[in-house]
Amino acid sequence: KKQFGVIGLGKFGSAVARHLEKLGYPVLAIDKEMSLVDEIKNDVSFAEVVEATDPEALAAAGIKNCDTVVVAIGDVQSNILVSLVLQELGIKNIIVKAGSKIHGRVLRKIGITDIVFPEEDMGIRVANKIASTNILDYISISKEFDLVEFQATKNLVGKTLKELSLRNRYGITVIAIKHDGEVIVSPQAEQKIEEMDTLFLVGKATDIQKFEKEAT
Amino acid sequence: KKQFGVIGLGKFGSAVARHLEKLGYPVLAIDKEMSLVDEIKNDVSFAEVVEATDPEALAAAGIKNCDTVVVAIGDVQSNILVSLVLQELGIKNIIVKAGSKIHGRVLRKIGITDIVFPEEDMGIRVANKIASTNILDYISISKEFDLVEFQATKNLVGKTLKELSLRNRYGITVIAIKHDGEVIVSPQAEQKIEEMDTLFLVGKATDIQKFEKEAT
Ligand SMILES: Nc1ncnc2c1ncn2[C@@H]1O[C@H](COP(=O)(O)OP(=O)(O)OP(=O)(O)O)[C@@H](O)[C@H]1O
Ligand SMILES: Nc1ncnc2c1ncn2[C@@H]1O[C@H](COP(=O)(O)OP(=O)(O)OP(=O)(O)O)[C@@H](O)[C@H]1O
Repeated sequence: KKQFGVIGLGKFGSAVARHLEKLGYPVLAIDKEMSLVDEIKNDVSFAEVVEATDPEALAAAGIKNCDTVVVAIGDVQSNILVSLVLQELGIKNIIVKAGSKIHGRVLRKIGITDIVFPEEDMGIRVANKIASTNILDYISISKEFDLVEFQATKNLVGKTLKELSLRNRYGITVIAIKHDGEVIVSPQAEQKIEEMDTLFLVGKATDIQKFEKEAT
Repeated sequence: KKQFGVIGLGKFGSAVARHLEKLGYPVLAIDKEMSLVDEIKNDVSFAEVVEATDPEALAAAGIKNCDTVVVAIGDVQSNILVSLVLQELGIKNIIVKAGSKIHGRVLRKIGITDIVFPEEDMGIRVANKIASTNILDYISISKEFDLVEFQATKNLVGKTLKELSLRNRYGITVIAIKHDGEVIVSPQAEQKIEEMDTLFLVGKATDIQKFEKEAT
């Protein structure tokens, strides 16, 4: 069974560690702070206090048993050093949390390809969500398209999906409708939109914005 | 035009502030640290150094012009105090970043309903992503269903969506297929799965897990 390492037990790192265990995978959780290691040790398979910039200490802690290691350290310098050390130790998959685009560029320069920007991505998601009264949630699912949870406006109520014809008019697909608290995935063309319904829409950001303007 | 306030210019707060401006909304960005306010002032409409636990200082900075204020402070105590102060100043929409579930519970107790957990949500997303070799991305879009970007396995290649019949067998909907770098939203039933294709699947977490087990 695959084993995972998580270095850095801040909010992000400890969430990764705990959820991997929840999915049934053994995790080696590491931090230089004993209090954080103590806090997590009942929730993970292995928890060690380690100065992760030290390759020998990492090896002694068993990092080489991990197929994948997540570097969840906030301090940019330590984050980059630890990533380098893991590469030199031959760790196959290294996933690194970056705090800024420039931090990400430095990581890419040293050969790290799996980079995550949790706060930045969530910041953009929250901004998209609060900017529009009708957009309840906004998720970027790939470079090409976004998924939007859209509160039905007056102009939409009473019309069927067929009548709205969002695909032809905007290139947007309604992948689900939430009606009366129940989510209907892949709704039928005859589905009529009711007041308080939520539409889950998939499309390009520009098409979604255009639709949202014209629907309000 | 709606105006937004962002208090706390860490990675999350500054991402919210910058993206709102990018969407065309004026932002009042606040932090007690002058260096962070200086760093952002060219990217936002208003940037002020303010001790946000002080209601008079906040009012003097113009917080009452904001329809919505995002509290992006990490320190739990300050975060809760600032949220309280904003309520007392009569701010209509308050969105607060919480660092843990218990922090979230305290916020709910004082009447804050819009709470975000950026690091925790992203931690879970990354954990889901790395736990499975075939799952390239995993997004929770609502309490009921998740969206998964799934790398086609050998067993799927050469079959059409109609033959796979994922909806009948697992209650999963294929909302898009990425083929040769191109994303096809709402693919036809005759769409044949090729090697290297990625399927975007929507369904309940348990159904997705069941499908993933049987597809590999
Ligand atoms: N060299 C190191 N070896 C081991 N652990 C380290 C090292 N440097 C930093 N850490 C740990 O990484 C953890 C996360 O770092 P930090 O809290 O700075 O990041 P953060 O971005 O604020 O975290 P989050 O947003 O996930 O809460 C800290 O608990 C810290 O002790
Ligand atoms: N009372 C306050 N008034 C104004 N700003 C404050 C106050 N308390 C904290 N801040 C600011 O909030 C910002 C974010 O807080 P902090 O860096 O602790 O959070 P964080 O969770 O690590 O942030 P992120 O993960 O978004 O980078 C800091 O820049 C800090 O100066």
